[in-house]
Amino acid sequence: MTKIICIVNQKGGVGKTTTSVNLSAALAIYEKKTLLVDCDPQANATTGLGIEKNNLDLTLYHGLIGQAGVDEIMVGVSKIENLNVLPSRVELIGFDIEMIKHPDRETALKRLIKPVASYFDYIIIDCPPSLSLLTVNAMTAANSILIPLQCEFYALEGLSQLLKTVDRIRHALNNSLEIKGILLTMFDKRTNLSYQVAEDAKGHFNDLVFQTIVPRSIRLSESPSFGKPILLYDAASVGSKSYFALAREVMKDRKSS
Amino acid sequence: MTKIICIVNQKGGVGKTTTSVNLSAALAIYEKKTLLVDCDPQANATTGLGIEKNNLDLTLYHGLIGQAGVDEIMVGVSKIENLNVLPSRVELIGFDIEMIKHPDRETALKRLIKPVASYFDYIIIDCPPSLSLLTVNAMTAANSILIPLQCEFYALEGLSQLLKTVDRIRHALNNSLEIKGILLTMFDKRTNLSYQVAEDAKGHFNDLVFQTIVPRSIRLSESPSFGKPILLYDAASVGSKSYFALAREVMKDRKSS
Ligand SMILES: Nc1ncnc2c1ncn2[C@@H]1O[C@H](COP(=O)(O)OP(=O)(O)OP(=O)(O)O)[C@@H](O)[C@H]1O
Ligand SMILES: Nc1ncnc2c1ncn2[C@@H]1O[C@H](COP(=O)(O)OP(=O)(O)OP(=O)(O)O)[C@@H](O)[C@H]1O
Ligand SMILES: [Mg+2]
Ligand SMILES: [Mg+2]
Repeated sequence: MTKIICIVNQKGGVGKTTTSVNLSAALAIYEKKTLLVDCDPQANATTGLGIEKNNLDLTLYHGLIGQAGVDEIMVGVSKIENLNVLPSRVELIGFDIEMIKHPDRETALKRLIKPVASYFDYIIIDCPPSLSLLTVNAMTAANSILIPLQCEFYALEGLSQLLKTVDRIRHALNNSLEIKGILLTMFDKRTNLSYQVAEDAKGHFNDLVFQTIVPRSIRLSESPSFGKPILLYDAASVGSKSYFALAREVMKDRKSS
Repeated sequence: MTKIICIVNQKGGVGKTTTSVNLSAALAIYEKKTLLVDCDPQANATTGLGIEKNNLDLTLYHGLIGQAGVDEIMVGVSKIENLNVLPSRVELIGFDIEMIKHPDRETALKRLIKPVASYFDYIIIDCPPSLSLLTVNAMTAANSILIPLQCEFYALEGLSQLLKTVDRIRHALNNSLEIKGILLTMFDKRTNLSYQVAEDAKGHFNDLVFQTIVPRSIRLSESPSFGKPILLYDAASVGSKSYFALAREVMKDRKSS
C-alpha cells in the first residue's frame, strides 16, 4: 500500500519544503519509488530539485482543474532515478478561488493521483504555509501527515491549531489520516530556546516526535540555490545524514496514531 | 497624515512578525503614537507583545465582521506608552470564508480603523504568509508596504510574485499604495548566500532596499518567549539597534515609489 505523506504546518519557514525535497530524495536513493507533489504556489520544491519552471507546459494546476492527466504533468529528476515530481508554478495561486463553487473541490488532488498512486512506494506532498483549500486537498489525498516543527518560540504556538484542523479533516473528509510524526528542525545547540522547544514537544507529544533532529546547517540552506537536494550537494554534511536518518525512521513505519 | 504600513511577504518565516513588533515598539519609544494591527490568525504579534489571548473578549475578527467597534477591541501594551494593539486570536481564520459573499469584503479593515486612524502617527499591519483576503484587506487599508526579505535563496524567488500582486491591488483597490522599502533580515555574515541575496536585491531594487540590515541574532528569536519586543528584552543587543535604526529610516520617510 502506497504511503502518501503530507508535509504540513501553517507556520511559515519551518522547513516544510526542505523536508519534502530531502526526504523524497533520500527515499529514492534507498530505492523506494517516490513521487513528490509540489502543492505550494511558491513552487520552492520544484526549484529546489533543479526543475526549470519556465520550460514546463503543464503543472499541478492544470491537473487539479482537470485540464491535464497526471502522466502529462509528471517529470523526472536528473541523477535521481526513483524520484518523479508533479511540479508547480505560480498559476497554482488561482486554484482556491476558481474551485470555490466546485462540489468536489476538496478531492481534486486525490482524484488526480489515483491512477498512478499504486506505482509508487511513497508520495510526499509539500504544502503552503496556510490552511487553505490546497492544504485541505493534500490532507484529503494523504494517509498520514508529517509536521516539521522549527525549534523556535512562535512555531510551538501554532501546533495546537494544526492538530485541531487535522481532527476536522479526519472527521469530514479522510478518516484514515494519521500523524506520522513531528520532526524537530533548525535545532541550534547554541541556544536554550532549541532545547526548551524540543523538551516541550517531547513532553506533549511523546513518541510522536521523530528520533531524528535536523540541526540548523548552512549547507542545507545553500543547496536549493544549486537546484539540488543536500544529498547530492554535500552528501557528507550533517543535513544530509539527518534526512537519510529520517528516511530510515519513516521506512521503519514507526508507531503512528 | 497617518502612515499606514503593511508588513507583507507570502514567503513564510521571513521576519514579518518580528519586524512588525519591533518596528512598532521602536516608533512608540521615539514618541510616535503607534497602532499595531495583528492581521494573522497565528496571532504571533499579539503574543510577542505579551498580550494574553485567552483573557480577551474581543479581537480583530469581531471588528472585521462588524460585531465590535475598533475602540472596543484596542488594548495597550505594558511599559510602552505610545503603543496600542488590535490583537488577534485563532478565530480570525474564519474571516476569509465567512466574508466570501460580502460585497465590501476587501475594505473591512480600512473601514474598521477609519474612526481612529488620524489619532495615530503610524499604523503597522502584520500579515499572514499568504496572499489571502486578510492580506488584501491589509494592502487596501495601507498607504505603503514594507517587505521583509530573508537572506536565503527561496525568499528571493517569491519577490516578483509579490510585486505583481501589489500592482494588481494598486489598480483595483488602492491606487495610492507605495512600496516603503525592502528590509533584509536574518543576514548571516558567515555565509556567502547572505551576501549574494543582499547583492541581488540591491541590484534589482536599488534604493528601495533599506540601509538597515537586520542580522541573524539569537536574542531576537528569544524575546517573543518573554512576551517582549527586543527593545525591552535586551536593549543593547544588535537586534534592538537594528530596529531602532529601521524606525529612524522609516521616520525620515525615505524616497518611496
Ligand atoms: N536545517 C536547516 N538549517 C538551516 N536552514 C534551513 C534548514 N531547513 C530549512 N532551512 C532554510 O530555512 C528557510 C525556510 O525553510 P523552508 O523554505 O524549507 O520552509 P517552509 O516551511 O517550506 O517555508 P514556507 O512556509 O514559506 O513554505 C529556507 O531558506 C531553507 O533553505
Ligand atoms: N533577525 C533574526 N535573527 C534570528 N531569528 C529571527 C530573526 N528574525 C526573526 N527570527 C525568528 O525567525 C522565526 C521567523 O520569524 P517571524 O515569525 O517573525 O517570521 P514571519 O514572516 O512573521 O513568519 P510567518 O510567515 O509564519 O508569519 C521566528 O521564530 C523569529 O523569532
Ligand atoms: Mg515551503
Ligand atoms: Mg508572522
